[in-house]
Amino acid sequence: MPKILAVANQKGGVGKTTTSVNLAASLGATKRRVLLVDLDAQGNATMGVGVDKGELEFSGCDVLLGDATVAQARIACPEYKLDVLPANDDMTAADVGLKGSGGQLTLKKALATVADDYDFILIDCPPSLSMLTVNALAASSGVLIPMQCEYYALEGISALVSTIQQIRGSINPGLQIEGILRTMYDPRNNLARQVSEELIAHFGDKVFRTIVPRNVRLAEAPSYGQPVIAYDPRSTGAIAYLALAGEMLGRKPVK
Amino acid sequence: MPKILAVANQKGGVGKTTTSVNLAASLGATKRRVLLVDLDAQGNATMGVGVDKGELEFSGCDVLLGDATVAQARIACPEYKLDVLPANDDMTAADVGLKGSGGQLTLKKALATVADDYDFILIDCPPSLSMLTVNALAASSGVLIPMQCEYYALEGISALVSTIQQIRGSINPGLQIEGILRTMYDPRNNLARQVSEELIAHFGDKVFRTIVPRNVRLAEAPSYGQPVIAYDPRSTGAIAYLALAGEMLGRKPVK
Ligand SMILES: Nc1ncnc2c1ncn2[C@@H]1O[C@H](COP(=O)(O)OP(=O)(O)OP(=O)(O)O)[C@@H](O)[C@H]1O
Ligand SMILES: Nc1ncnc2c1ncn2[C@@H]1O[C@H](COP(=O)(O)OP(=O)(O)OP(=O)(O)O)[C@@H](O)[C@H]1O
Ligand SMILES: [Mg+2]
Ligand SMILES: [Mg+2]
Repeated sequence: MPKILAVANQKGGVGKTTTSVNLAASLGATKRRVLLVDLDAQGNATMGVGVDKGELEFSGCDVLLGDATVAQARIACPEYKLDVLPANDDMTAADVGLKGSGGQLTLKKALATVADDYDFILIDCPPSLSMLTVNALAASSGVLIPMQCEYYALEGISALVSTIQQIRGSINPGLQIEGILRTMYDPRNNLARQVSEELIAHFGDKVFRTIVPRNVRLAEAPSYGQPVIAYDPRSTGAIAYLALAGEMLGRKPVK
Repeated sequence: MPKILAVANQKGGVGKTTTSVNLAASLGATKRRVLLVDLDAQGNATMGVGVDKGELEFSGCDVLLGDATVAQARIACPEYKLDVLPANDDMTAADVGLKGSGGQLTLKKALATVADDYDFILIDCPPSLSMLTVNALAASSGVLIPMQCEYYALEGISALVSTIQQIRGSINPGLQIEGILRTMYDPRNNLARQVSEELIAHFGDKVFRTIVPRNVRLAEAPSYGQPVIAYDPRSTGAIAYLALAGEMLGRKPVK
């Protein structure tokens, strides 16, 4: 069984896509078999690995609406050692289409058809607690929460935690918080240090030791359609995401 | 008739809330009568002006579902010279509830009941092109687009522009782009300069001359529940938003 992780936070711009793309590529570099699932109509994760979202034959939306299988829609990115289940604007239609009963388990069922092909599946979520994010939480064993160390992001985490608890109490009893990842971290910034201390006080070991610093190479890499370990492997951003992959692999599997 | 502006961009974390709160307070400082509408379930704009979203008697969701009027739900913030129509988690229910036919004009009708009380109404939108954002675009005469000068934000602007065109072609023929505001701008960053040049090439005069720099005081102010002109009036962030208010007031009214 692959480890399936939802990379989620309804606060916008906290580094969900950057984390999904770069952690996927870093895990791929450690010879794990990885599927990156783009569940956001913005299609940022798709573009971030060099796939043109305007030229898709099938997308994740087709899979969620039952018009294609994951095997048909996924695209191999051998240069980055991962496959991607791409997204485009159509994904908005999937959000509406899934509202019916039982729609919450659609992604989980679809990913089960390719479970034997992967060691990790990472799901990049949109910035909302919509039906798409619920699908991702229902399909996952863990939630990775990227978190900018600023007030609005900290303020929103309780809503996310209570959504996770609701999903655990209903459709996915095994759902855990895999970890909280501090992103775009600037140690010279008092606010960031204060928020970071609050996170550790509240969440303890659930806060990853790895911290991703603010590093412009992470913002530049997507304009070349490359994960940062391909774009600039010696950058602090690349090193941080490789360290995160190492930290995740080094953890004892949660029984 | 007040000038009603939707502050919108489906890309997350580009400074929609920071712009809504601080432009509203800056316009208030010029003795204009201002209503700040929080249309995001995160309730960030509500907290940003010091109103506890956990203690609301009525919220914007009640207004949209017809359970309260704007006059009942709005809260005066005299120290910041503005009123706020607050939001909390319930707003997610409004997004679902408005899906029915004719739901797109609900906010427009609600704001018309208080039109005589204000010179400006600013609507802080959530990071999605959902029914709530459609309501804001249907109710507004202009769209203010905060924009981080980075690849994913630039990449997403075409989807927003086409949504604006669709709304203009159907339910709101008068809808214009009020302007594109460059936020969190770091002039030392090549990527920011390149994206900024592309914006000016594409949008010309629609790009505000005022640029909001990255300034930590803007990120600190919300943790005190204050707009930045109250928290640190001499900061570069405060000066930028006062300049933006001036630039907007100085423009000839679009006939
Ligand atoms: N550590 C970092 N250093 C510098 N820039 C970063 C870093 N992480 C992300 N960025 C940039 O910040 C912006 C926001 O990141 P990203 O798009 O990954 O966030 P997101 O949570 O996926 O946003 P959304 O809510 O829109 O999905 C992007 O332009 C990205 O390139
Ligand atoms: N010019 C700036 N300088 C420094 N920090 C800023 C600036 N503008 C916004 N911020 C901070 O960046 C983060 C994102 O800004 P904000 O929350 O206003 O964006 P948003 O577009 O409203 O996000 P969302 O998509 O979640 O609604 C916040 O923590 C905010 O305090
Ligand atoms: Mg994203
Ligand atoms: Mg916001």
